[in-house]
Amino acid sequence: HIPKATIKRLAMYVQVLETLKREGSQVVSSELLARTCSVNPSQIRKDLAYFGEFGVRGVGYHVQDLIYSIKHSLGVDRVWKCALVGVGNLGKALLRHQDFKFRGFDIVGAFDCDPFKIGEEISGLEVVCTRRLKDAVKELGIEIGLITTPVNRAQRAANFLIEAGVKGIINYSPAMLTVPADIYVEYVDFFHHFYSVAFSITLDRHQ
Amino acid sequence: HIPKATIKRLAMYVQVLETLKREGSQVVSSELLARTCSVNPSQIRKDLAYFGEFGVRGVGYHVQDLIYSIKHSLGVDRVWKCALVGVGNLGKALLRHQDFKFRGFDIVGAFDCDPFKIGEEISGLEVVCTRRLKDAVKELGIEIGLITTPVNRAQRAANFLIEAGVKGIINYSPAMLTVPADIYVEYVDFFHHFYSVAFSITLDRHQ
Ligand SMILES: NC(=O)c1ccc[n+]([C@@H]2O[C@H](COP(=O)([O-])OP(=O)(O)OC[C@H]3O[C@@H](n4cnc5c(N)ncnc54)[C@H](O)[C@@H]3O)[C@@H](O)[C@H]2O)c1
Ligand SMILES: NC(=O)c1ccc[n+]([C@@H]2O[C@H](COP(=O)([O-])OP(=O)(O)OC[C@H]3O[C@@H](n4cnc5c(N)ncnc54)[C@H](O)[C@@H]3O)[C@@H](O)[C@H]2O)c1
Repeated sequence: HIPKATIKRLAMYVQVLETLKREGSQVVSSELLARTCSVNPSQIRKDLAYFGEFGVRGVGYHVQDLIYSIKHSLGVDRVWKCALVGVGNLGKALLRHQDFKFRGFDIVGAFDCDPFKIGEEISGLEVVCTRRLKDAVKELGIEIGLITTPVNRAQRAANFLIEAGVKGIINYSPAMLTVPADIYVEYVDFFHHFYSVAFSITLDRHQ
Repeated sequence: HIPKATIKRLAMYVQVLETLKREGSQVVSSELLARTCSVNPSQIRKDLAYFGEFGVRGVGYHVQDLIYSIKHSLGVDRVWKCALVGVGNLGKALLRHQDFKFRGFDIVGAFDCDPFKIGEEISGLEVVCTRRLKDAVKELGIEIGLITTPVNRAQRAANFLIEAGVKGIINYSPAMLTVPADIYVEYVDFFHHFYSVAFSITLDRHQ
C-alpha cells in the first residue's frame, strides 16, 4: 500500500520533470529536483523505492526515463475515459482545460439535469441528461466520474455514476459521499490552500 | 511548526464539522468524526493537541466550539481580502463561487491583461488591468493573491502581486514560482487526484 502523501509527491515530481523536459533538460540532479519540490533528496529516493532503483550515482535522474517509470508504475501511462456530472461554473472550466486530455484523462461525456443546459456544446462535447449516463459509460468505456454538482446533489450524482459502472470518483463538492467498498473516491478540497496561506501569514506576524 | 498534512486534515475536520452543524448536530463523537474523515480518533487528538485540549471524555466534541477553536488557532476566523489574477475559465469559476467569501476569503479584485476582458463584470466585480494591482492592494487591504493565468505568465503575475505588497499566493497554474523568502506560495495541483484514482483502480485489478 502506497500512502496518499507519496502519490501526491509522485504527481509533483512528474509535474516538475515535465516542466524540465519542456525546457530541454535531459538529466536532473537529485538536489535540483528535491529543491524544486521542497523535499529532501532522501525523500525522493524513498518514494521511488516503491517501484525500483532509478537514480544514476553522480548524475541524478534521466528526465524522460523517470517520467515514464513513475507514470507506468502508477498505471497512468494509458488513457482513462472520464464522465463529468454537473456542467456549471467549475464543470465548464474543467471541460475546457486541455491539460487533462494531454495527461491521459479524457473527459468524453458531460452530464447535467438542467433542461436549459442539456444540448449545449462545451469544447466539442454535447451536454446530455444524467439519465443517459449508464448507456454512455458502457458505450465509451468510461471508468472515472467527476462530480461538480451542488453539495446537496452530489450523493445522487454518485449513485448514478456507480449504477452506471464507474470504478472511481473525483468529488469536487464538499459533500461526504456514501459508496460501496470497491469504489474509490477522491475528495478535492479547495480550502486547505487558503487555510495554509492564512495560517503561515498569521504565524509570521506573531514571531 | 505545523506540518502541511496536519493543516489539510484540520481543514477537512472544519469542512465535516460545518456539514454536521448545517444538519443540526450539537456534539459529535470522536469515532464518528474520525470515520467520516477516514482517520484514527488518535490522529484527531494529535492534530488538535497543537492548540490545546478539546474533547470531552465520553461525549466527544462540541461541534460549534471545535469549529471556532480550529479556525481561531489557524488565524482564519477573520476576513482575508484576496486578488485574483487571470480571469479565464478557472478564474471565472472561482470568482462566482460564493463559498470563499462565506468562509472568510473575500475576492475583492479581479485582474487581467486582455483588453477584451478588462471592464467586464463578474459576480459584481469589474475586471481591471493588472497594472492597477498596486493601487488596489493598498486601497482595499489585499493580503492574498490567486494566480489563474496560463503557465507561462504565472511568474509575471507573481512579480506584480509581490511588488504590490501581498503576503501570500495561491498558484493554480503548474508553473514553479521564484519568490522572496517571506512570501508564502501554495501550489494547487489538480492531477494527483486523478493519479490516485487511476492508481487505486489499477492496483485493485492486479490483486
Ligand atoms: N466554482 C468553484 O470555483 C468551486 C470551487 C470549489 C468547490 N466547488 C464545488 O463544485 C461544485 C460545483 O460548483 P459550481 O460553482 O460549478 O456550481 P454551479 O451551480 O455553477 O453548477 C452546478 C451544476 O450542477 C448541475 N446539477 C445539479 N444537480 C444535478 C444532478 N443531480 N445531476 C447532474 N447535474 C446536476 C446544475 O444544473 C449546474 O449546472 C459545488 O459543489 C461547489 O461547492 C466549486
Ligand atoms: N481550467 C481548469 O479547470 C484548470 C484546471 C487545472 C489547472 N488550471 C490552470 O489554471 C490556469 C488558468 O487556466 P484557464 O483554463 O482558466 O486558462 P484561460 O486561458 O482560460 O485563462 C487565462 C487568463 O489569464 C489571462 N492572462 C494571461 N496573462 C496574464 C497576465 N500576465 N496577467 C493577468 N492575466 C493574464 C488571460 O487573458 C486569460 O483571461 C492555467 O495555468 C491552468 O494550467 C486550470
